[in-house]
Amino acid sequence: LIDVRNLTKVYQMGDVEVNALRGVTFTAESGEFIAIMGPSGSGKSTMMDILGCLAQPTDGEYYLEGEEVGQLPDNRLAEIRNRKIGFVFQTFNLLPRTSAQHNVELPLIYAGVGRRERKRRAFEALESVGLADRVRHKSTELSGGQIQRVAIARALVTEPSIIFADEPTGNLDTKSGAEIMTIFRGLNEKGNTIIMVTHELELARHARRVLHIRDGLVERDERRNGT
Amino acid sequence: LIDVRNLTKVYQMGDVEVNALRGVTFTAESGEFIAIMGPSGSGKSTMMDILGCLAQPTDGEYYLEGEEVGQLPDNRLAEIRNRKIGFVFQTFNLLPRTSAQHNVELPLIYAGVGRRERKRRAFEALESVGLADRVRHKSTELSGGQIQRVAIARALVTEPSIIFADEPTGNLDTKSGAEIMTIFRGLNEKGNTIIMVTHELELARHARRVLHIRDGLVERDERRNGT
Ligand SMILES: Nc1ncnc2c1ncn2[C@@H]1O[C@H](COP(=O)(O)OP(=O)(O)OP(=O)(O)O)[C@@H](O)[C@H]1O
Ligand SMILES: Nc1ncnc2c1ncn2[C@@H]1O[C@H](COP(=O)(O)OP(=O)(O)OP(=O)(O)O)[C@@H](O)[C@H]1O
Ligand SMILES: [Mg+2]
Ligand SMILES: [Mg+2]
Repeated sequence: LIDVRNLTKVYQMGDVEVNALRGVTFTAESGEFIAIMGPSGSGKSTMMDILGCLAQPTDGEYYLEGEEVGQLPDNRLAEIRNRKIGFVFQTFNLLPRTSAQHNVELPLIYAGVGRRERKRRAFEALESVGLADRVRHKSTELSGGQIQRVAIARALVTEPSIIFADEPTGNLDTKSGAEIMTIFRGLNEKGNTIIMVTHELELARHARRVLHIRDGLVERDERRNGT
Repeated sequence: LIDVRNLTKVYQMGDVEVNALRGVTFTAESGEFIAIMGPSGSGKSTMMDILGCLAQPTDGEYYLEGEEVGQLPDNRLAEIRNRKIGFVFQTFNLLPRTSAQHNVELPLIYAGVGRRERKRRAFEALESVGLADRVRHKSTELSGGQIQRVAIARALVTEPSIIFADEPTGNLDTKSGAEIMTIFRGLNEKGNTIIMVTHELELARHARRVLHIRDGLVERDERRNGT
């Protein structure tokens, strides 16, 4: 499903170069549940953005279902982002002055889903993360953990086959975090692929594989048996 | 130091009322280290905003060092916010198109500190959270955990006697989170007061007292001996 080779990302800042990724190489099969861990600033979000087709590497190749993403035309990329991939951002990235309901409907609007169906699906996605009574609140009227859950609902509403979640429970109490993991495990059991950055060892246990990132490189690829 | 009585906060949304706080009452002595825990949406940030003099309650009283905060004139409130209190926001609230250095200098600019001294102090604050090599980066050029650490540095740079930290390690790996707790413990040993919202039991252990919040009320006030 995913085949990355020598992924490199360099940020140029005047005369200084920041080497965010220094040659990341690994493959992932469809239906895997992979946790990504590593120190703050080690390149996890940078890698996730490239895998989620939201950013381009400076060097290296990324094959998604056999297609080299760097060579794809823009409309094909947009289609993949909207239909195949669900992305939960580390900094949420909701439209601030817009209700939770509308934020979660947005991907369905892009996918051309009719008004009645998208209202229903957005509501159900919010209900699944415990926010049925917050659908009309704007981001400024929600708690930190509620904003995070709206971001999760938005990533799931198009029923994507690949879910990239960047620190999806960083602002959630233990119980809410466990509820999100239950949703992810259920989706994985149905055959969806989950790639999740987390800094909590407890949550990484749900994954059958952990990629340890340090200084822009895969330091260790840990595969585990059973759960 | 802190004496709150029947703190109430109601958000009016059209014909619906959200009772974020339903009568919170407790006291805290100078030099305490208190953790605040509770489910997502239970009112923790709302309470922190009131304690940090950033929001007004709908009802109830808040005495800070004997003064009833609701009765204070604006300039006195601004002075307290700038000199006495350091606040780490759950959603960071940095100026986005501004460097880490400048973001951390901002409270010192308000405090009237001279240019050379504030440059030095802002740099030292960033260095203490491991960001000496990121001082010129803007928020958009920093990782999630780095943004969080800039927010922490900004809260500490005025050397406040009371630190309110709302989920200060939600985006940090275990090691970076432990480094922040070491800073907080050091400040507490010097006599500063720390009030920290966290959802991680492991971190709440650093506190000698845990206020458990549920549905806008203090459900339990847990005091512990030793560490
Ligand atoms: N401006 C607002 N208008 C309406 N409701 C609001 C507003 N701000 C917050 N709320 C609601 O008040 C409740 C308490 O919010 P608060 O941010 O204090 O929760 P919290 O305990 O910090 O949660 P979390 O752990 O998710 O950060 C939430 O249910 C939220 O939806
Ligand atoms: N636009 C940019 N310009 C310059 N440097 C950048 C930019 N974006 C990110 N960086 C740097 O690249 C490095 C990797 O960032 P990244 O966001 O991938 O880290 P991360 O592993 O997700 O960290 P965290 O756990 O804190 O979220 C960081 O050191 C960061 O400062
Ligand atoms: Mg990140
Ligand atoms: Mg909060």
